[in-house]
Amino acid sequence: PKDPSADRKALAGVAHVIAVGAGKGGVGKSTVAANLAIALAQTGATVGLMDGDIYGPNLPRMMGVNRQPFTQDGRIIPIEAHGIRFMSMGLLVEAGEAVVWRGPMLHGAVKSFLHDVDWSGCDYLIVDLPPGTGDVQLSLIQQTVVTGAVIVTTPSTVAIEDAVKAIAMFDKLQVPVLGVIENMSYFVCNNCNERHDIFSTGAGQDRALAMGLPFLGAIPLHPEVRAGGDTGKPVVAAQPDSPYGMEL
Amino acid sequence: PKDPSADRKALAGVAHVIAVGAGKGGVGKSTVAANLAIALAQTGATVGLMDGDIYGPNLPRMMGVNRQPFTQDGRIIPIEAHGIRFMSMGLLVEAGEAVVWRGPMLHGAVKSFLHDVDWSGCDYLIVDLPPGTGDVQLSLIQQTVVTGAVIVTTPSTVAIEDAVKAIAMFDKLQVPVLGVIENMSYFVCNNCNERHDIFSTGAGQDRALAMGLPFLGAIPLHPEVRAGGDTGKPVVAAQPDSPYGMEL
Ligand SMILES: Nc1ncnc2c1ncn2[C@@H]1O[C@H](COP(=O)(O)OP(=O)(O)O)[C@@H](O)[C@H]1O
Ligand SMILES: Nc1ncnc2c1ncn2[C@@H]1O[C@H](COP(=O)(O)OP(=O)(O)O)[C@@H](O)[C@H]1O
Ligand SMILES: [Zn+2]
Repeated sequence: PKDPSADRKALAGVAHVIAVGAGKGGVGKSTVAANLAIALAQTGATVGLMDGDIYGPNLPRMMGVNRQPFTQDGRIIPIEAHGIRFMSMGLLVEAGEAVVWRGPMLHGAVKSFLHDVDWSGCDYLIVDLPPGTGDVQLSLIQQTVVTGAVIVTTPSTVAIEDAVKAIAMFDKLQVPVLGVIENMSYFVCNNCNERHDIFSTGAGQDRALAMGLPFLGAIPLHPEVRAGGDTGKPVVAAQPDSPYGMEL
Repeated sequence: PKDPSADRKALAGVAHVIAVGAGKGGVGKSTVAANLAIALAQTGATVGLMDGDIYGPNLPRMMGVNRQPFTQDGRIIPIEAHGIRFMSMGLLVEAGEAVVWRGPMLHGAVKSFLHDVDWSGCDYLIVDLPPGTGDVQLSLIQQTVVTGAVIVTTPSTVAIEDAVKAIAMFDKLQVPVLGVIENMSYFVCNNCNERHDIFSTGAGQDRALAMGLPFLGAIPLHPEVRAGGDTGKPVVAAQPDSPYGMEL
């Protein structure tokens, strides 16, 4: 069959496109993608963050942004926040409005976010992928050259199994997997210091190593991480020296 | 415009189709759907459970089932487990195999699961929906009469916002919302009894009531609920008298 990566063209003006995926929803992809983008920018790089979750764009709230982007010379100018450039479907629809679209519309949105938004000058464009292995993933990988993918999982068996499927998809479509991040790894009671493995623990690291993939770290379950996401202050920006801020 | 519910036909031999949705992934839809189906069967009803998550079918593991269904007279016979009938994409593909499909293939799978599987005689068919408001949701609602939808959310703001979008979709497509369940509502340390609102707390109830929807209950975050899902022993079947078993 045809080489799946034969006719992909790199995105003009962008050095590296990094996808953040998981397979399963609710494991912390958006939280990791936002914090990763801001942490990269803190090292001096020019960074863009694209929200690939067309149905459930949570990044506008996590980034504390809810204004519409401007258009200049026919191109959309991404919003600047926390030192990075940002674009999301959530900036284009009213809060509470459902985007009830079938697959081909998703394809159109991804194409537009990649080619109609002005990402020029970015060293990194981080793309937060939705759950699953469908239209958005396929369209992203067919429309541009993805340098690599970061996989986020919790230690629960069902999350690991969905992460393995996401890895199988990237392998099939010839996108290198850069490594695995385990999130919600454990919870420490701040009253008595007891450690609780609510979603189990360590399974992400074991599985990554068994698959020959780099393990990029474990992030504890902490109420401040959720609060940062709900109030638009990602912990890497708001509490960089905290244990969870450092891990992220 | 045309009445969206004009030409829907009820599923032959099934009294009620109940959708379990959320908008956001990872909030506990599959866990609630499996336990709800088993709890309904314990009251004497004949119950079917259909896994609508084609990309990430977690129900086979949660139900402890991994054998392929038989076909008889051209119809698929659902698998019997924990006193209910069950069908999932996960029973048709190898573990770890990614289903990398675009929208139209999802539509085909939903049509087949509804019309080619023998659900006749079911008082209730519970359908576990995937995250989002896309092809699977549209195909289910267009292919049959859905009696009502149950919405699952965690108390975090981003999960609530996605649940509101799912409710807006059901309203737009004229499917009544039966109520809202808040999951992962709080965590109690078993060492010192301190209560932790990791994903916040009570927001699901407030929002449901504000929207005039029944609040169906709050389920605590508990390691046994996750363990039940990872080992194929849903807590309603394995530990019915536990606090989380009773809530479910
Ligand atoms: N380490 C963590 N500790 C506590 N809450 C977290 C953590 N990581 C993510 N969350 C919360 O969990 C929920 C799901 O995270 P999100 O980033 O939206 O996941 P996804 O993008 O995979 O759906 C959000 O409410 C978020 O604030
Ligand atoms: N109340 C709970 N306490 C602890 N873990 C839970 C609870 N509800 C769900 N889980 C776990 O959270 C993860 C996500 O649940 P799941 O039912 O797969 O969500 P969804 O279907 O919305 O993606 C699973 O690992 C599951 O075992
Ligand atoms: Zn404690």
